[in-house]
Order: sequence, then structure tokens, then C-alpha cells
Amino acid sequence: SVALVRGVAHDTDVARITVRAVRDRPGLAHGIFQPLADHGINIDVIVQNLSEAGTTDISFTVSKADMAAAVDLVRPIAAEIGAGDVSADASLGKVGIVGVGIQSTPGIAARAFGALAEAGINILGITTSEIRITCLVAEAEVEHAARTLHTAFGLDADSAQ
Amino acid sequence: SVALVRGVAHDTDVARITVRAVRDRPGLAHGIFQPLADHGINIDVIVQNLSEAGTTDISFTVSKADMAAAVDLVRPIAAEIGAGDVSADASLGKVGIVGVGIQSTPGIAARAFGALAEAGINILGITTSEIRITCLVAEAEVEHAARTLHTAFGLDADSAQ
Ligand SMILES: C[C@@H](O)[C@H](N)C(=O)O
Ligand SMILES: C[C@@H](O)[C@H](N)C(=O)O
Repeated sequence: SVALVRGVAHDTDVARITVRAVRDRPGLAHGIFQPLADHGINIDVIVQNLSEAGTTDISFTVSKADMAAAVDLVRPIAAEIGAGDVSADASLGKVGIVGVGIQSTPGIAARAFGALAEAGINILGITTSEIRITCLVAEAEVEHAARTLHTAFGLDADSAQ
Repeated sequence: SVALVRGVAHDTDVARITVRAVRDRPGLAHGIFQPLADHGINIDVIVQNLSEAGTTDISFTVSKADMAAAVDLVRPIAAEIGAGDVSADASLGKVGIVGVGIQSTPGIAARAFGALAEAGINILGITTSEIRITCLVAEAEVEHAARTLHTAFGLDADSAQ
């Protein structure tokens, strides 16, 4: 079935925190996220890619208001578990396309990435799910990226938030 | 509102392909995914984390049957765009929890990671969306991981596929 792209979602209240070089052994992701949960920090997107030489980076996004508290919690943990640096960036935003069957239709992601490329917008992070393809972009580009995706998918002015 | 974890989804028909060291400039993600779309390769999860020294790894998952074709398409592209190695791994599976409000409730991800940690299951990749937290684990662990998450979230024997 062809994906029905229903809308473009965007959000500028995004900060990404990255813990570099987390050892790829059971329990370390839990070690990072349990204290954040205990302090009621609301985590949005979590990303871990393939490890290399036994470690991998783990990133997560929070609201800009929570960034400092999250970094203060995670820095000592990273040291404790022998991970690398913790970095934080609030100059980000999220933009993405939303719709049923997005993931199972070849070409949707390529069209979204192509549209952003043509607009000269750099993709700073990617995550997907059955109904969404989400890109992190520079905060200053979020509006431009959202408009670009609207045009690329022939959507009207309304957008899913 | 408290997340309602409705079920545990799992899938062993997963292969992950990783393109290392993709330059972090507009257009390169499109360069990787357009040929895959042109050949009708169905991409499931796409993951890009924070770049380091101007490059970042991009991973994506396909069905095991599509892995070889996807690698054959992506290897020459990676060379063309000056990226690093392309690696592929079919010994993987996906397991995750599904439910409304999962992402917006602190502690759900930590509980999932904690349960897998306690069971000694290593998390090989993470992606999240509003309604899902998905972990890549070794294929041999998928059943064990699914049972572990069922127990951790007090679910009955049914599961969302
Ligand atoms: C890196 C981290 O995810 C680790 N593999 C774990 O299971 O906790
Ligand atoms: C790495 C890749 O995503 C690149 N930043 C792009 O926009 O295509």
C-alpha cells in the first residue's frame, strides 16, 4: 500500500545530549536512563547506532528547559561507567513527516532527504518509526525544513504538530 | 498521563546495514537512500546519531532477504561519496514495547533497559517514537528479550506483532 503522508510535524523545543563511547555491555543504557527517570526528566528520542571497537554513542533529546539538569545528572554517570564525553546542543529542532505506512513504502525517506538536500538543509540526526520519519536540523532551519517537506509531499498549509 | 504499554513487538527478519563516516553535509543521506528506493528495497529503521569530526554513521535495517542486494547497492555509493566501510549483520532481531504515551512518561525506557540488563541481554541499537521503544538485540535473544519485557511490564501472553 502507498504511504499516506498526512502531515509535517515540527518542534523547536529540542536539545540533544550525547554520551560518547558507552561500553557495549548489558546494563549501561539502563545506568544512563534510570537516574533521568528518577528525576522525572522527560526523554523524547533515544538513538544508539552500531558500536565500534566495543563502544557506541547514545543520544537522547529533552526539552531545552531540561537540558542543563539532564547534563548534570548524566555527566557523573558517564564518568562512573567509563564512557566518554557528554555533549549537549540546544540549537536544534525536529522536523518530520507523519503518516500511515511511511516506513513500508520505499522512496518516502529518500524523497524527504532529497527535499532537504535540495533546500541545502543539513540533517543532523535521523530516527524512523512506522508512522514517522524524524530529522534533527539546526533550529534556525526548522521552519524552512517544514515548508520544504510540505511542498515535497504536496501537503496543504495544515500541519500535524 | 501514564503510558499504557499495550504489548511487546518482536521481529527476527532484521538485517542492519551501516555506512560508516558519512560526511555531515546536505545531500549525502539522500545519496544513500535514493538508489535503494529506486530498486524497491524496503527500509525499516534508519538511525543517524551526532557526527564527530565532520562525519557520522548511518544505519538502516532491511529484511534478511534484502540485505545482500542493499549492500551491493550501497557499497559503490559509499565509495563515491567518500564514506567509510559498509558493514552488514543479519544475526539481529528487533524487540520493543508499544503503547500510547510511552515517550512522554519518564521511566518507561529505563524500565525496559533495566529489564533487558537484568536478563543479561545486550542492546545493540535503540530507536524510539511516540508509541514505541525499539531495541536491536542478537537474533538468538529476541524470544528471551520479548518474554523479559512482557514480565517487566506486567503484560499477558498476547503480544503486538
Ligand atoms: C550501549 C548500551 O546500550 C549497552 N549495549 C546496553 O545494553 O546497555
Ligand atoms: C549525514 C547526512 O545525514 C548529511 N548530514 C545529510 O544531510 O545528508
